[in-house]
Amino acid sequence: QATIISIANQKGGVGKTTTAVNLAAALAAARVPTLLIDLDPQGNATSALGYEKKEGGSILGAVRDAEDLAGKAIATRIANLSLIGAETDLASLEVELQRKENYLHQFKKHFAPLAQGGKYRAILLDCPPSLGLISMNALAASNTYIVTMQCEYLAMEGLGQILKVAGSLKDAGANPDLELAGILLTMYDARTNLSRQVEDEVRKHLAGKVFKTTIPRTVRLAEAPSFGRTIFEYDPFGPAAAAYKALGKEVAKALGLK
Amino acid sequence: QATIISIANQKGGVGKTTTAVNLAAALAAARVPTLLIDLDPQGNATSALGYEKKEGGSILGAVRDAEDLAGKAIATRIANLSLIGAETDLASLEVELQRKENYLHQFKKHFAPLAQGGKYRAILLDCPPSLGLISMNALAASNTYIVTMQCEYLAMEGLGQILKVAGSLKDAGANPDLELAGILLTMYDARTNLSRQVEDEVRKHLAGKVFKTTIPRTVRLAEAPSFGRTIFEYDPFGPAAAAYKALGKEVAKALGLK
Ligand SMILES: Nc1ncnc2c1ncn2[C@@H]1O[C@H](COP(=O)(O)OP(=O)(O)OP(=O)(O)O)[C@@H](O)[C@H]1O
Ligand SMILES: Nc1ncnc2c1ncn2[C@@H]1O[C@H](COP(=O)(O)OP(=O)(O)OP(=O)(O)O)[C@@H](O)[C@H]1O
Ligand SMILES: [Mg+2]
Ligand SMILES: [Mg+2]
Repeated sequence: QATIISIANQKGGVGKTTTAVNLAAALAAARVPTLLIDLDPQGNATSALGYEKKEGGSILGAVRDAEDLAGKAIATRIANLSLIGAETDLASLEVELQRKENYLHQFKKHFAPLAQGGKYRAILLDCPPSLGLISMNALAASNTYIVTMQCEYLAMEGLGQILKVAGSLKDAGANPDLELAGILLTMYDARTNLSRQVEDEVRKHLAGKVFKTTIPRTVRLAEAPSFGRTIFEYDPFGPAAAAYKALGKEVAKALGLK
Repeated sequence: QATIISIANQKGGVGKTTTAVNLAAALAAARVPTLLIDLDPQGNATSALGYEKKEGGSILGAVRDAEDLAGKAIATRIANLSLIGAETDLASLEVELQRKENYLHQFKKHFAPLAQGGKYRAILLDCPPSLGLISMNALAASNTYIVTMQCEYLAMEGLGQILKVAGSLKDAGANPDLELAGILLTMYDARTNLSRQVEDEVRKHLAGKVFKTTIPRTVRLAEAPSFGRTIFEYDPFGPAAAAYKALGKEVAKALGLK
């Protein structure tokens, strides 16, 4: 049975895609069979891994026309890592979900055969920067979720909202099993007081819910997607690869993936 | 007659809010009577200016219950700058818009008295990181729009999408007058090749559509919102204040606001 993990936060540009791609690669490197699903119409996870958007290659056909989702997974060049990428038309996914009877549990329905098929041990979902039906469906279908938060003030402000919304999905019975895996602090810049202050604040208020691993701000992480490479391929001996490797270990241990 | 300017981009974290707040402040300082409207349920523009979300204080009541929008504008501590802020419930704005007959022109209807009332010369709209009904309504109600783009690869990828969507609103007749004011390059880090490469690429492909002014990456812009201050109040003699002042001049000249 695979563990389904949403990477979510309605705040934009906080490292959701960068984390989805590099955490998936870290788990795969630790020999955890992993599937990454790009749920963002922008398709950043797809291109950051070096793959093209392909018509009919995304989750859209499964939701709209009940196509088989498992068949859309492609094996990537990275051992133990498969991808269900985006397509240009993915922008209409939100509208397709609205049309469905049981609009909150569409992803859950389509993910079930993937989760129970025995092929994957972890399924990561890269969510768009909003709390619309795509992210709600992702959270409703997940066992657990990671909130990435850049170490800046405006990102800290939005933290309460995503935790509240996920909590209400759980309490309302839409997904009683949903648990927070943790808050990941990203783009931590040790040279600035701001990062330290935000880190202190978050660790104080949400003690125990914040991953020990923090991801440093490094231009290597912003460069890697332009080559379609993970950080392990692009800058394997740098601080970002070390951080995502450590995160992989921390997540695998916390979720019993190894 | 006020010029309505959307600050839009579905890519998250590219400096939309930072630009909406500081460009509004720059125009106000140049004695252009300016109204800033926070259309993002996150309410970052409201808090970055130092104001609280107030129940009934946002555009939601106008769309949902046909309340008077002009009355919700508050005069800020900054001369020539007024604000219609966010409220917690603003998250339901997207659903309220879906319910309306003429769902693309709700903002246009409510903005008309503000634009024609003679009080404002410029109305800036801070949009959320998506191309849902909120951003579409904003673009459909605008004379012009600014796309902020952080100087990084993933942000460059999404540029085509926002330009295409705005172009299709114009061509489909939803807003025949909609013109691109320009692309604003933000978070430009002169120490990295990435920023230079992205700038070169964008200025080459979209010659003439990119503002001369570029906003440098500086932690001061990330710190200012935690004090609820514009960059002019927080770091008046730094490079970011100079850049946003120059942008204000460039925008005022391009749009004939002075
Ligand atoms: N630790 C880091 N250091 C430096 N740059 C980073 C880091 N993490 C991510 N980036 C860069 O910051 C930008 C935003 O990151 P990313 O796109 O992963 O965020 P996101 O939350 O997925 O954004 P969106 O809300 O648009 O989906 C990207 O250009 C990315 O390459
Ligand atoms: N030029 C800059 N230099 C450094 N930090 C910046 C700069 N511009 C914005 N920031 C910071 O980067 C983060 C993202 O900026 P901002 O919130 O304005 O982007 P946005 O596009 O409005 O995000 P969203 O998509 O969530 O609405 C914020 O923490 C902001 O303070
Ligand atoms: Mg993303
Ligand atoms: Mg914003």
